[in-house]
Amino acid sequence: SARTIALLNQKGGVGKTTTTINLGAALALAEQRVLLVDLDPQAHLMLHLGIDEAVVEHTVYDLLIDPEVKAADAIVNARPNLDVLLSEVDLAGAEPELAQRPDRQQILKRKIEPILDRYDVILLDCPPSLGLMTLNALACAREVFVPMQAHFLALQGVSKLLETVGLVCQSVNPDLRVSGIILCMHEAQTTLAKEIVTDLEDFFEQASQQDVPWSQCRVLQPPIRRNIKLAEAPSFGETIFDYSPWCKGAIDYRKLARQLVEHWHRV
Amino acid sequence: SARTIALLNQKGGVGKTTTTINLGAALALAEQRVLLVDLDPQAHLMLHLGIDEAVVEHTVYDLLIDPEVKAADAIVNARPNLDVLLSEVDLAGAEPELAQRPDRQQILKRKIEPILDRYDVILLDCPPSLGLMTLNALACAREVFVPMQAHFLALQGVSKLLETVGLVCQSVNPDLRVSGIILCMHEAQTTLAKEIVTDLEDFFEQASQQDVPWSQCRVLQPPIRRNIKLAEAPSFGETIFDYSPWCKGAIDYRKLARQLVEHWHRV
Ligand SMILES: Nc1ncnc2c1ncn2[C@@H]1O[C@H](COP(=O)(O)OP(=O)(O)OP(=O)(O)O)[C@@H](O)[C@H]1O
Ligand SMILES: Nc1ncnc2c1ncn2[C@@H]1O[C@H](COP(=O)(O)OP(=O)(O)OP(=O)(O)O)[C@@H](O)[C@H]1O
Ligand SMILES: [Mg+2]
Ligand SMILES: [Mg+2]
Repeated sequence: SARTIALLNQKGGVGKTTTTINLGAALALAEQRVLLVDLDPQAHLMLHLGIDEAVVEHTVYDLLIDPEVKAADAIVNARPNLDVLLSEVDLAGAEPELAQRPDRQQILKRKIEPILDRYDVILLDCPPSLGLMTLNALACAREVFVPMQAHFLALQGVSKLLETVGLVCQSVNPDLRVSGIILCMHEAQTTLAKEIVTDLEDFFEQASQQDVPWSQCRVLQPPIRRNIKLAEAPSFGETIFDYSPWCKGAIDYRKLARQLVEHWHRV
Repeated sequence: SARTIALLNQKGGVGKTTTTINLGAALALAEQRVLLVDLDPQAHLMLHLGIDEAVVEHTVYDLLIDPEVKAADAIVNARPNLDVLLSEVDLAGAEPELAQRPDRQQILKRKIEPILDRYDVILLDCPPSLGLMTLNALACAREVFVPMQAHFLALQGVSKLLETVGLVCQSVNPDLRVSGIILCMHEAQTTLAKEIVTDLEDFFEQASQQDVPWSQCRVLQPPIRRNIKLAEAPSFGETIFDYSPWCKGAIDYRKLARQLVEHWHRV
């Protein structure tokens, strides 16, 4: 059944959504059956894929709030091999509305469970926070990828993120692992990027000797280079493979997808 | 007394902090007496200016929570003409702790009032949210600058931001104005940037005929170009003027500061 991966970073604008869309699309092109789940009330997946609101009968909000709604009712097909569970502005109200429910961190897990066998990969696009939507993703996922920019202030947020994963691991999801850092908007030739990548690699080298959920975490290859095409594609409702299939952004996401599929076949 | 400006954008990673530091530093170098206020529990201003925690007796958290603490007790001098009110991780707890206080949106305004005459400019660095810290900034400020990147998804957030300013304007601060967009990490030669800037200018052209708090808003000049030096400087605890005073980032912030000072002298 599906490998379920949360794209997590409480910092905003680091590349979570761009990665969900384009890594997801690359995996779909590599014949993986892929589901993307939008857990952000900004609801960018719909815009980014050019999906007309009119075809969306149920969103992730309905799925979380309404016991009658099933995941199968909410799924929309976006591209060959690429399904999506969309969000809406009202999702911002989900956290207060669910505040009294004791099982509120596990609703997504429970609702996704019946459709796990339809997919090879499920990517959960998290909002820039460690709130209830992200906690639902962490209870539901088996793995966490952390998109981030190799900048100084970006490192500051990583320890807080890992601490949260650690807490979820201890309390509700003992199998949860942080398995990869995805470097986004990468400027490889800069001194800063090289130093930050070295810091990250040293950190995970040390962690490999400890009993922590990120002990097997590595910086995934290749980094995704800064490429204006990746920022342009959403304004046309297109993935990078629709918009500019041979630009640097497309090449990088395609390689990343291939590396992951090969890695998954080996393990 | 001081011109008080909130640097506002609920989207993360758009350049609020980088602008607070470097526009503030540029204004200080232009002989303005400047105060920077950190309203973000990420507490980046301290890191960015290389201030030792040991010299910080009181933070913005103490100022908001403890009736005994005055703004004058919390001020730290960072550079010539550049003072700062620092934050700390505990500020994340301020919103729940203040939830029961009826005046919770106006505490910063009340505490800043006695020191307004010490400064020409006060810049309020907001966190990436429209929560209580940002609302305190909006109650306290006279103007709002919106740092943003000229990207498609960035436009989506602007209307929500303006709606919030509108609400604060009607309820607690009728003099509040959104006076400027600061384009950050700008790649002027790209089609995307040109289109987004055109969209923004058209939008504010229309708004100039309406009775809204952003009717006088314009895209400030110059845009701040993408420049890795701006991302490197914080890792040394330096402003761009300490780190690399003649790089593109320094030139752009210096020009922006000069444009603002000239504009302020004309009006
Ligand atoms: N490799 C890249 N090159 C150029 N621009 C990029 C790249 N990756 C992302 N972007 C742009 O950077 C901005 C932020 O990216 P994105 O929306 O994916 O981040 P996010 O982490 O999902 O943000 P949020 O926290 O708000 O959900 C977007 O305008 C996007 O188009
Ligand atoms: N003009 C620029 N060129 C290159 N890098 C930049 C530029 N402006 C900002 N950065 C970098 O982009 C990242 C985000 O910037 P910054 O921290 O100022 O955003 P922010 O809006 O304050 O983020 P947050 O919402 O998390 O508070 C930082 O790593 C910063 O160093
Ligand atoms: Mg996103
Ligand atoms: Mg900031």
